[in-house]
Amino acid sequence: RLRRVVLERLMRYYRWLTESSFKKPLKNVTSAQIAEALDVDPTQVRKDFGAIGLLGMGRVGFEVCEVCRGIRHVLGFDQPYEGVMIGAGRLGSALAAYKNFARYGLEIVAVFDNDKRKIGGKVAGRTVQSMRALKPFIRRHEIRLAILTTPAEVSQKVVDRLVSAGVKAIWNFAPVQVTVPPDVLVRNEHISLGLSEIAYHLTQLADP
Amino acid sequence: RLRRVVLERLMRYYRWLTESSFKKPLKNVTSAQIAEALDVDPTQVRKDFGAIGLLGMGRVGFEVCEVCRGIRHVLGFDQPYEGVMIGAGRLGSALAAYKNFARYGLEIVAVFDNDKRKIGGKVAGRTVQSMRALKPFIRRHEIRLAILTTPAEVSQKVVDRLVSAGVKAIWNFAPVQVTVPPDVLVRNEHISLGLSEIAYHLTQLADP
Ligand SMILES: NC(=O)c1ccc[n+]([C@@H]2O[C@H](COP(=O)([O-])OP(=O)(O)OC[C@H]3O[C@@H](n4cnc5c(N)ncnc54)[C@H](O)[C@@H]3O)[C@@H](O)[C@H]2O)c1
Ligand SMILES: NC(=O)c1ccc[n+]([C@@H]2O[C@H](COP(=O)([O-])OP(=O)(O)OC[C@H]3O[C@@H](n4cnc5c(N)ncnc54)[C@H](O)[C@@H]3O)[C@@H](O)[C@H]2O)c1
Repeated sequence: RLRRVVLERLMRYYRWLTESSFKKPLKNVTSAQIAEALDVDPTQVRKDFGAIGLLGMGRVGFEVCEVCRGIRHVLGFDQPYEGVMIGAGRLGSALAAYKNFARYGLEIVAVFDNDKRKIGGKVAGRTVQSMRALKPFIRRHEIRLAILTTPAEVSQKVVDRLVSAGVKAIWNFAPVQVTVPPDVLVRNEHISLGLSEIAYHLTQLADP
Repeated sequence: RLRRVVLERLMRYYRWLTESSFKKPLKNVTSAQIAEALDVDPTQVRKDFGAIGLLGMGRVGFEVCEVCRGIRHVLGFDQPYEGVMIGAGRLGSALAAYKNFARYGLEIVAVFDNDKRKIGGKVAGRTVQSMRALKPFIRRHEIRLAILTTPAEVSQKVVDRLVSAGVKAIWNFAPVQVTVPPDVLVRNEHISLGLSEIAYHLTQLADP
């Protein structure tokens, strides 16, 4: 099993290869090029590629398509998976509408909320369903992933319902630690990592 | 100047120290403890702490409060800074309302949009202003940071306006690469890193 730090590095290599605008499309790439662009150790890049069975071609480096296919396969992006959104609020709506998730295999197939004013309304083309419909939906469609965008104070209760319904992975955007049984993955997502770079940059401007 | 990878590691140490729920509050922490919790090399942890002037106390490790204060100071979280939100849509509203940003020094002081139906309305307690008010506002309040949550296709135009108004850092949530002069920082934020761990976990469940 690959560790989280490795998975995140593979994701960053993948994003750099697929989302950067290169002057002309890259056919081959060396570990040195990737290392320099992403500020990682070239030895680390080669180890990570080796860990997923990618062999370089000596001085030429690695073939970009092969690297992308390899990473997509190992990370599981090439096998589409469905998720449900819990919380049809501002963040939940933005995420449900975000087109980019499809590149990583994710399709958000339903949105749930407990606010009567929202149930029955449309979010990202989906009709918002009541929380009463959650467990039957998860069971019927064998949903293994739920995305949590509920207020902090209700999140643990919602997680308990998700776990009892059979969800195996929770992408948690609520700013609270939730507890789950050992076979359930919780990925906490804090949209604040960027502030480390931004605040530091502003500090350097003010006081170089 | 500290490199981005270092800034991000410092942020992760800081978050782990301040957001984890420990059985009893930590007074001291060793590089080994941090290394194990975050899956980094303990030598790396000590190097990073050394780089920001934190000295350990031998076997006892580092004093948690001192580490937190040190990281807050280096990253610039202890000096409040203001930002403007461009795009009062779903994501912009969610971010403008997010209470956690204050811990990192950020205050979102105004929200701008070009949709007449939104201008004059309330988002996170702020009145949405017209894009015509953007440049005068930025100049009057000496705003150095803008957060971009506009549709991809208009983002470069909006960035050009922000740069000409004097903004020095752009936190870009639009899924598009934008170009800026060398003295302006662009931090691209993709809320998709977590899918590397989630999709992999689901793959392992299906095919261990
Ligand atoms: N991780 C991040 O970086 C980040 C960024 C912004 C917001 N957030 C967090 O995301 C969450 C949502 O933020 P928002 O601005 O979209 O808030 P919001 O109030 O607009 O949305 C929350 C939604 O959850 C629904 N809800 C409440 N209790 C529920 C329950 N028991 N079952 C189902 N639905 C329920 C509400 O009716 C509402 O529609 C908050 O916890 C917020 O702190 C996190
Ligand atoms: N980075 C991520 O992980 C992530 C996640 C979700 C959404 N997004 C992106 O964030 C952006 C916003 O998403 P959303 O769901 O909030 O969309 P939205 O349509 O709800 O909001 C966009 C807002 O921008 C405004 N706008 C359009 N043109 C403008 C202009 N020229 N000047 C000022 N304002 C303008 C619109 O009126 C609208 O209010 C999109 O680009 C989306 O792809 C990114």
